[in-house]
Amino acid sequence: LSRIIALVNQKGGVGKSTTTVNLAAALAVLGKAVLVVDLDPQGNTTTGLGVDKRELKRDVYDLLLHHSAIDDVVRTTEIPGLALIPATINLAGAEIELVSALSRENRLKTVLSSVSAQYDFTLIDCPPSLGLLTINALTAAHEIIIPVQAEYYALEGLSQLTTVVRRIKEALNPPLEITGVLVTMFDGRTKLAMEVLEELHAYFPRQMFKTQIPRNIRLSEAPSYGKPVILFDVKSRGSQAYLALAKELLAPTEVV
Amino acid sequence: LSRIIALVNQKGGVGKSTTTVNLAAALAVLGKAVLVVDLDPQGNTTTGLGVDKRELKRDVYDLLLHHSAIDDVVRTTEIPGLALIPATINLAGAEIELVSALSRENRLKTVLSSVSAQYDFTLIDCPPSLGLLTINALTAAHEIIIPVQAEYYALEGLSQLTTVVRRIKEALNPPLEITGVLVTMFDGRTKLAMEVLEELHAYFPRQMFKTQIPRNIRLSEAPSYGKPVILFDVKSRGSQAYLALAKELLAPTEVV
Ligand SMILES: Nc1ncnc2c1ncn2[C@@H]1O[C@H](COP(=O)(O)OP(=O)(O)OP(=O)(O)O)[C@@H](O)[C@H]1O
Ligand SMILES: Nc1ncnc2c1ncn2[C@@H]1O[C@H](COP(=O)(O)OP(=O)(O)OP(=O)(O)O)[C@@H](O)[C@H]1O
Ligand SMILES: [Mg+2]
Ligand SMILES: [Mg+2]
Repeated sequence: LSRIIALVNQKGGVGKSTTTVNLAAALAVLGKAVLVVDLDPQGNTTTGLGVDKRELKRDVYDLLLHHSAIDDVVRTTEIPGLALIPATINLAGAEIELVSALSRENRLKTVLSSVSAQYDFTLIDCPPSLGLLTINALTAAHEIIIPVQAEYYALEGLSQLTTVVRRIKEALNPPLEITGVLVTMFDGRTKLAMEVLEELHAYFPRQMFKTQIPRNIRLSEAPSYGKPVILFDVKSRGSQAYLALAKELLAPTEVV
Repeated sequence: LSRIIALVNQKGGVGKSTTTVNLAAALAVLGKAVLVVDLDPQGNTTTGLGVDKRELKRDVYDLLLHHSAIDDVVRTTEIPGLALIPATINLAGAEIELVSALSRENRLKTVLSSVSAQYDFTLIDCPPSLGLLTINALTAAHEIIIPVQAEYYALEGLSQLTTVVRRIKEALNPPLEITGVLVTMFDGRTKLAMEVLEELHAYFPRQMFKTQIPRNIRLSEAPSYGKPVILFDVKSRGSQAYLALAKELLAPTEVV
């Protein structure tokens, strides 16, 4: 069964795109067929996977609003087994255009229904908001990963996020589950980080990933080479952490 | 003349809220009367200024969509001379509601026109998107400050941002100018940071603030006490940097 996972958090800069790019690459390196969908008009995931946005004639915007053929949009990447539905600046107008579109929440779900069976995993990178693009991702996905920084402001938005998830699950997508909460850019030496970590465990007692992603400069350098960190510096702490996360995702879920 | 400044960048987590809170506090400490508007449904600026969102009956949402009286919404803060128009979760629905509202881009401008003359500065904290809330801020403001991290992904969205600013300036708000680009969470020891800094100076030759905000743990600890860093730890590098930024903003602009 193909697993469709949305990377969601309306808090900005928490590592949604970094996690999408590097988890996808780690899963591909472990032999899985992976499709990545970039649903953020900034297109950081598209760039992080080495695709030049200026060369693209079509992107995910055309799939959501103009019923383009998916084969005209999906692209292969440098990583064997990893395909991408890219985003360009065209996507910036989609939120407003979707407001009055028919079946506006289900557009992505319909697009993916014709293609996701060919992949073991589909990862969807979301913009930092809870608008119609993220709602499309939550309606299309079976699972959610919530990247979160161990910072005070990060805690504030979590109840908004879990409320929206519950509403989507009730109204549009009953199988939707939070598979895990992933702590990113973690620096365990600070008191603040340890305090926030404790709060996160209290708020999500059964959904915290064991793997934590440390702050690692190689993770922020890799995008400037258009490569996931695994291809850029496999020995780095960033690479090792994302490989561990991929293995944790592949392991059968333990009975709690 | 009252200066209305929007803190804008659709890239998430770059320090928009941290800059709004701490620049506002620094200006107030230097004797200016300051109004802060929180236009982000996450409400981080509201929390960062010590206001408990659960106690609020009204917020900026009521001003934008229900024509509430501004005196029912504006609150004083612990800092003398600093007032706040707060945001709560109610604001989350505003983007979609505004799409079909009359004069949807000018709502905030109208609200502020009746009150901004009482303040030397009005700072507007924006969400990480270029949707109708940010467009309201860009239509109401005379000036823009763009907080940006010295990271590769941060460069990608800048051309989208300057395009939107140019369009708003032409269609809705001719006096709008980019007063400055502020580098945040800066760590000059990394090669990546220095390379990105060079790119930023090339892209914004006359608009880079001389002041750079260093990465400083006290800046991320202060929000958990509901205080700007100046009230939390005035000797910290974070406090000193925001005081320097406030002074740079107050100095008459040099002729380049
Ligand atoms: N573990 C890490 N160590 C160091 N830097 C990191 C790490 N994870 C992400 N970064 C850097 O932090 C910044 C924010 O990460 P990223 O852009 O992936 O977050 P995001 O949640 O996708 O942001 P947005 O909300 O704008 O979409 C980027 O510049 C990225 O390179
Ligand atoms: N100079 C700094 N040093 C250390 N930490 C910082 C600094 N500036 C901001 N932070 C922390 O980084 C995180 C992101 O900052 P902040 O929330 O202000 O960004 P933002 O642009 O407002 O985010 P969003 O896009 O979600 O609105 C916060 O946890 C904040 O405490
Ligand atoms: Mg992103
Ligand atoms: Mg913010």
